Order: sequence, then structure tokens, then C-alpha cells
Amino acid sequence: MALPKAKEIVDSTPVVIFSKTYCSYCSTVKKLLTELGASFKAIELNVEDDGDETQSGLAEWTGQRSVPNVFIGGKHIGGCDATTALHGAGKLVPLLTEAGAF
Amino acid sequence: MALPKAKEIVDSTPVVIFSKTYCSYCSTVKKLLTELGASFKAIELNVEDDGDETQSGLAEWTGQRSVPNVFIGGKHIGGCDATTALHGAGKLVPLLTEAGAF
Ligand SMILES: N[C@@H](CCC(=O)N[C@@H](CS)C(=O)NCC(=O)O)C(=O)O
Ligand SMILES: N[C@@H](CCC(=O)N[C@@H](CS)C(=O)NCC(=O)O)C(=O)O
Ligand code: FES
Repeated sequence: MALPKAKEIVDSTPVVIFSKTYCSYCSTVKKLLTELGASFKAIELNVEDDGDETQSGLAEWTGQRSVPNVFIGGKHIGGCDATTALHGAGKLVPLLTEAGAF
Repeated sequence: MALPKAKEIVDSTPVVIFSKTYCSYCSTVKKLLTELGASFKAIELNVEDDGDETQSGLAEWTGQRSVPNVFIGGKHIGGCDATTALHGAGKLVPLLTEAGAF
């Protein structure tokens, strides 16, 4: 899908996780969002045809090459640690609400 | 390296982690052992020539296909969750001590 399409999805979707299907850090974030009842779109970079290209594009755009790469309300959040830290600080649900994830 | 060599390493090394270099669950286990001061051998299956074959061999032998795949004192421990649960129950350090990891 590469960067232009990734940016389009991020701009038009409340919650987007760039992910890999085999990655436990990615499943941790998906599980958290599911438990919170938030809708999200997961883009599995190991399955997409141009997953590598997208991952490089994301690295250039956000400075983050790793997965999970999480966006809420079009805003770059970070990875698994950043997302769970926000939740620990009580800030994740407000962000999700504002983004229309519920 | 495949299964025979993997078994040989498990039998002759106090602590062995079958791992992948890019995996945060694997780094979590390595970090824990390092913090405890335990020696360990990490076999990086995404780097080894026959990593896939070894991973399949381990699946057949232990019933576990995933990484990290942890052995202490020749005994199959499990993955990241199993290892951290043992530590939470105060059982990891005694196992490591018995295996000669310190
Ligand atoms: N601290 C980061 C860790 C991110 C990380 O290291 N992700 C690994 C997978 S667990 C990764 O992207 N490895 C390289 C790759 O898969 O391309 C987080 O909280 O998300
Ligand atoms: N609950 C398991 C999770 C293990 C797991 O799902 N590992 C992933 C990587 S994080 C895996 O092996 N995926 C398939 C692969 O890499 O071949 C644990 O505690 O270790
Ligand atoms: S690949 Fe193992 S935690 Fe991401």
C-alpha cells in the first residue's frame, strides 16, 4: 500500500494500527483496544503486497520503523509501550472518544 | 542448526532461548535474565541458516512453535509469559541457580 495510501487511511480512520500478524506486541495493542470496545483498522504489513515499502514510508514519516505503529484521530501515538502508558495515565480513552472510536 | 543440534545445545547449556532478533517478547526475556545476572545462550532463528527447520523441530519436540522458546537446565520452560510468571512466583531464580546460570 505504501505511504500515500497509508496516510489516506490514517486521515480517514479513527484508529489505525500498522501491525504484523505474528507479533505479540501488536496483539497486545489490538487486545487492549478490543477490551475497551474501540473500533480499529489493523494493517498487517507482513501480509500486504508492499508491506516493506509501507514500513519504510512510515519510518520516514513518523521516525518509527517498528510495529505496532499506532495512530488515533490522525495523530501518531507510537508503539505498544506508548499506547499502554497512555492507558495507564488515563489518557487513552479520552483520545479514542475524541477520535470517534466508540 | 535443526533439531539434533538444538537438543545438544539445550542439554549442554544452563539457559537457552530460541529467539528472533526483531522480537520484543524475546528481548523482554533476555533483558530479565540479564538483569538477574544469569548467563544464557540466545539462538536467533531468523539469522541461523536453518532457523525455519529448527523452529519446526522445536514445535515437534516441545509442542511450542513460537518464540521465545526457553529452556533452563535442559527443561522446557515455555515462552515469555511462562518465564515472567515463574519469576513473579519467585521460582525463576531457584531454577536458574540449580541449572548453574549464575
Ligand atoms: N518499544 C517498542 C518496541 C517495538 C519493536 O521493537 N517492535 C518490533 C517487533 S516486536 C519490530 O518492529 N521489529 C522490526 C520489524 O518487525 O520490522 C514498542 O513499544 O512498540
Ligand atoms: N504467549 C507467548 C507468545 C508467543 C508468540 O506468539 N510469539 C510470536 C512472536 S511475538 C511468534 O512466535 N510468532 C510466530 C513466529 O515468529 O514464527 C509467549 O508468552 O511467549
Ligand atoms: S515479534 Fe515478538 S513481540 Fe513483536
